[in-house]
Amino acid sequence: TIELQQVQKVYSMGRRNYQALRGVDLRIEPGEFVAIVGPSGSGKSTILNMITGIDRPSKGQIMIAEVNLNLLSENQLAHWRGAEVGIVFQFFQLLPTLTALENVILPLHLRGRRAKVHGKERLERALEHLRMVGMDSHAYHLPSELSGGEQQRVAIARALANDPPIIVADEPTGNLDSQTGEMVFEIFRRLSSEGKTIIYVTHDHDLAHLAHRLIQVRDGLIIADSN
Amino acid sequence: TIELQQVQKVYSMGRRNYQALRGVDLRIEPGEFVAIVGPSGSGKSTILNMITGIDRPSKGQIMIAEVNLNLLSENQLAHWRGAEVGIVFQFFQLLPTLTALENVILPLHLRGRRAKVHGKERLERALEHLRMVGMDSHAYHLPSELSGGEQQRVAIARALANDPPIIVADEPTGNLDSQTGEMVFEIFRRLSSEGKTIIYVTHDHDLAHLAHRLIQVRDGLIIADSN
Ligand SMILES: Nc1ncnc2c1ncn2[C@@H]1O[C@H](COP(=O)(O)OP(=O)(O)OP(=O)(O)O)[C@@H](O)[C@H]1O
Ligand SMILES: Nc1ncnc2c1ncn2[C@@H]1O[C@H](COP(=O)(O)OP(=O)(O)OP(=O)(O)O)[C@@H](O)[C@H]1O
Ligand SMILES: [Mg+2]
Ligand SMILES: [Mg+2]
Repeated sequence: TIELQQVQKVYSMGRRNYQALRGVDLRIEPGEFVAIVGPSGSGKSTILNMITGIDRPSKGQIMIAEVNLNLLSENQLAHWRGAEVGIVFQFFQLLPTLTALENVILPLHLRGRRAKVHGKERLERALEHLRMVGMDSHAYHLPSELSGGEQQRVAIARALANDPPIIVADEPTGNLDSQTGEMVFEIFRRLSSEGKTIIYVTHDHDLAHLAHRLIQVRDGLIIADSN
Repeated sequence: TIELQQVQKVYSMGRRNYQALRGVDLRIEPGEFVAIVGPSGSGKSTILNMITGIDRPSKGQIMIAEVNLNLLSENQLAHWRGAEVGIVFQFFQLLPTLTALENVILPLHLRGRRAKVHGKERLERALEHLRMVGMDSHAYHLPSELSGGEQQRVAIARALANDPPIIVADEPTGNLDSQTGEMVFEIFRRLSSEGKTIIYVTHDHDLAHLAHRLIQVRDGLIIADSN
């Protein structure tokens, strides 16, 4: 279970402050398929950064599977994330000097629930995930040698490589044509039916309605929740 | 008039080559409003890079308003672009150490058809363009202090700041909610009616049909053109 309690986030910008989240309460059960929508700048990515521990709240609690993220050090958070969460960032964050294949293998190397997996099996597993998103033909391209949508699909394969129980995706199809986008969502739907928790931000009306639950954000607050 | 004649683009990747464009012929008249669509990886951004001189073709000619881009040096291309073309890149390319306002002022400083404009008028013109895309409230944020869609809107304001005759936009609304996206397209529509040439790539079916002309790309070739 993911639980945010009265989460606030204030960014300090020199003398002034900018309040991105004004008090977010959110509870997501294991296996839920949740879409988050809202205008540009409303706080969606900030909420995802709270759930994944990429950023810390200014106030409020974040409990994930009984673990209080506020009490973890940066190092503990990185370990926790490596095993528990697969993240598709809004701007991919691929490592520029690694090929598509190496970017997907990396989480398998660092740790992951499959730390006992050996070199050859890691390679096969990474290739399988690239194949799943139609990118095995570009396995040896560097990120700079890929189109926008191709980079996005490599980022999706990387997030899934470790078979994490929670998948968090920030506009995972923003750079994809509708056919490729639907293929990605088919993967998410299948993972959700296998019991994984899927949380995604989207601006696409059709994709938002594929989720079982729709959360609407505006000006740093949740204003509607179809739960 | 923009004219591509048998344009090919081959990217060399160490020992192997990757052919992104296989022979593109395209003619766009002044004032046209053109959408380019196609699957992820089909060559859309590469075509835009040819039209804007950001990248050079491996074969073929590119003539824009009687100027042969192949014959211009890098320096001449940069000057030509500064005056003739406003570009909204797929991943924005904002300068990370400049604020939103400074990013929009920059093209006015470097040159531009309004090189005679003085400091105070430049500032006002840049603010006016930020206001146009709903970003004047974030004028003093750095790109890292903006959401994805906010960065995109700053990139749009920057492309328009110099009042160029040609505007080239690569998925300009990919990170925007549909309402904000429609506001952006309303600006493009108005500029097209004033005689500016607007060329944009989009994966959004509805936005693609707002253009007067729809060009479909697949595997590095134009396969349909509604002209
Ligand atoms: N520097 C490069 N080296 C090798 N291949 C490249 C390079 N840049 C692009 N490519 C390849 O060229 C093809 C066309 O890329 P392009 O960026 O034009 O696609 P696109 O249609 O814009 O796709 P998207 O909708 O995903 O942004 C892609 O398959 C990509 O892998
Ligand atoms: N480091 C920062 N410093 C100051 N303000 C910030 C910072 N990061 C984000 N913001 C502000 O917080 C607000 C929320 O940002 P967030 O990235 O969560 O929006 P979003 O809903 O994901 O928008 P989009 O759909 O455009 O990606 C924005 O108005 C943004 O300007
Ligand atoms: Mg965002
Ligand atoms: Mg592209």
